Amino acid sequence: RVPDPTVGRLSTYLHCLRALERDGITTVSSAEMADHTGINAAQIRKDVSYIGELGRPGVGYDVGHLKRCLMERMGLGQPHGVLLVGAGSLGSALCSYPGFAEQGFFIIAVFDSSPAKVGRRLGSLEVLSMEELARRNRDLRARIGVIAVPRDAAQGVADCLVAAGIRGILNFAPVKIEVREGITVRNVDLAQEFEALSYYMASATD
Amino acid sequence: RVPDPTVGRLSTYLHCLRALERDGITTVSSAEMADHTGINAAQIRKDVSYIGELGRPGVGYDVGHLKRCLMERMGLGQPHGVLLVGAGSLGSALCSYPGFAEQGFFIIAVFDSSPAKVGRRLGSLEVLSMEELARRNRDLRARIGVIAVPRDAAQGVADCLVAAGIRGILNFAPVKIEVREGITVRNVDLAQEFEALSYYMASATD
Ligand SMILES: NC(=O)c1ccc[n+]([C@@H]2O[C@H](COP(=O)([O-])OP(=O)(O)OC[C@H]3O[C@@H](n4cnc5c(N)ncnc54)[C@H](O)[C@@H]3O)[C@@H](O)[C@H]2O)c1
Ligand SMILES: NC(=O)c1ccc[n+]([C@@H]2O[C@H](COP(=O)([O-])OP(=O)(O)OC[C@H]3O[C@@H](n4cnc5c(N)ncnc54)[C@H](O)[C@@H]3O)[C@@H](O)[C@H]2O)c1
Repeated sequence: RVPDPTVGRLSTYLHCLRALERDGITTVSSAEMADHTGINAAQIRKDVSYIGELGRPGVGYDVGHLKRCLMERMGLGQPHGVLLVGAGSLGSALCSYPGFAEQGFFIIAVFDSSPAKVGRRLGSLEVLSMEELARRNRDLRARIGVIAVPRDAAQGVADCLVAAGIRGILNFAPVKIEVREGITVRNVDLAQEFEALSYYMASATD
Repeated sequence: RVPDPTVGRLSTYLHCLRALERDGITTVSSAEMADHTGINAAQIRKDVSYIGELGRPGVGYDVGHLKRCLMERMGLGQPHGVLLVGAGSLGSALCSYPGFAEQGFFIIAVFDSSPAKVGRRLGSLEVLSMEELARRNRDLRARIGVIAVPRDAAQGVADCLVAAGIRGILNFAPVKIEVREGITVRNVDLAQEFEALSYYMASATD
C-alpha cells in the first residue's frame, strides 16, 4: 500500500508540471521542482523513480513526458464522470466549483431524496430522484460517486452507488462507510485542514 | 520547513490516539499504530521522535501523553475561534459541520457582503456585514479566518482579515492570496481528493 503522503506529493508534482507547461518550460530539474513545491529534491527523485526511469542526469526531466506518465499512473489519462448524491449546501458548492473540471472530473448528475429538491436546477444540472440513480448510470457509466448527505443516510447511499456500478467513493459524511472488496472509499475531513493550518501557525511562532 | 506529508501524518496519529483513548486503551506500540493508520511503523517512530523522547522500548507509547504532546506541537492545546467570510453554499456547509468543533475549531462569526444575506441566520449564527468585521474581532480575538467567497473577492477579504488581527487563513477560493510575512495561508483544493481517489482506483486494478 503506497502511503497517502506519497499520493499527495504526486498530486503536488502534477500541479507544478501543469504550471510549468503553461509557462512554456520544457525541462525541469528536481532542484527546480523542489523550489516550486517545497518538497526536498531527494524525495522528488525517489518518488519519480516509482513512476519509471524518467530523468536524465545533469539535464533533468522532460516536463510534458513526466506529466503524462504521472497522469497515467494516477488514472487521470481520461476524463471521469462523477455522480453527486446530496443537493444541499455542500453539494451545491461542489457543483459550482470550476477546479474539478480542470483536473478532468466532471459532475454529470446530481441526486437527492427530498421531493423539494428533485426537479430544481443546480448549476447546469437538474436534481434527480434517488430512484433514477441505477437506471441513469446504465447510460452515464460513471465510476466515481460523491456522498454529500447527512451521516445517517450515508451508508444507504453508498450501497445504492455501488449497486449502480460506482467503483470509487469520495465520502464527506462523518461516518465510516462499509463497502465490499474492490471498491475504493476516500473519506474527506476538512478538520484536518484546520489542524495543518494550526501546526504551521504554531511552528511560525516557535 | 516540515513537509506537508509529515503534518498530514501527525493529524492521522492524533485521530488514531483519540479513537484509542475513547476505547479505553492506555498504551500502544508503533506496530499497533501502523495497523490502525496504514503508515509503516518505522515512519511512525521517526515522526514521533521529532516530537520528543516518548516511547519506551518494548512497552510502546502512553496514549494520553503522546496525544497531549502532539496537540501541543500542533497548536491544538486550546480551542480556536474562527471567522468565516462567505455565507454561500460552501460557507453554509462549513457552518453546519460538527467535525470542526470536535477538533477544537469553533466558527464564532460569519460575514458576507451581500445585503440579501446580512441578518439571516446560518445555523446558530447571524450573518454580519463586512463593515463589522474589524470591530467584532476586537472583542472576539479570533486568529483563524476562512475564505469562502468567489475568486475575485478573495484577496480583498484576506486583506480585511489580516487588518482585523487574523494570523492564519484557510482559503477555498481558487486563487493565490498574497499576505505579508508572519501570516500563514493554507489553500484547500478538493480536486486533490479526486486525484488521490483516482490513484487508488488505478492501483487497485493493476
Ligand atoms: N467532511 C467535511 O469536511 C465536511 C464539511 C462540511 C459538511 N460535511 C458533511 O457533508 C454532508 C452534507 O452537508 P450539508 O451541509 O450539505 O447538509 P445539507 O443538509 O445542506 O444537505 C444534505 C442533502 O442530502 C439530502 N439527503 C438526505 N438523505 C438522503 C438520502 N438518503 N439520499 C439522498 N439524498 C439525501 C438532503 O435532502 C439534503 O439535500 C453532511 O454529512 C455534513 O456533515 C462534511
Ligand atoms: N477549494 C475547493 O475545493 C472548493 C470547493 C467548492 C467551492 N470552492 C470555492 O469556494 C468559494 C465559494 O463557493 P460557493 O459555492 O459557496 O459560492 P457562493 O456564490 O454560493 O457563495 C459566495 C458568497 O460570498 C459572498 N461574497 C462575495 N463577495 C464577497 C466579499 N467581497 N466579501 C464578503 N462576501 C462576499 C457572496 O455574497 C456569497 O454569499 C468559491 O470561490 C468556490 O470556487 C472551492
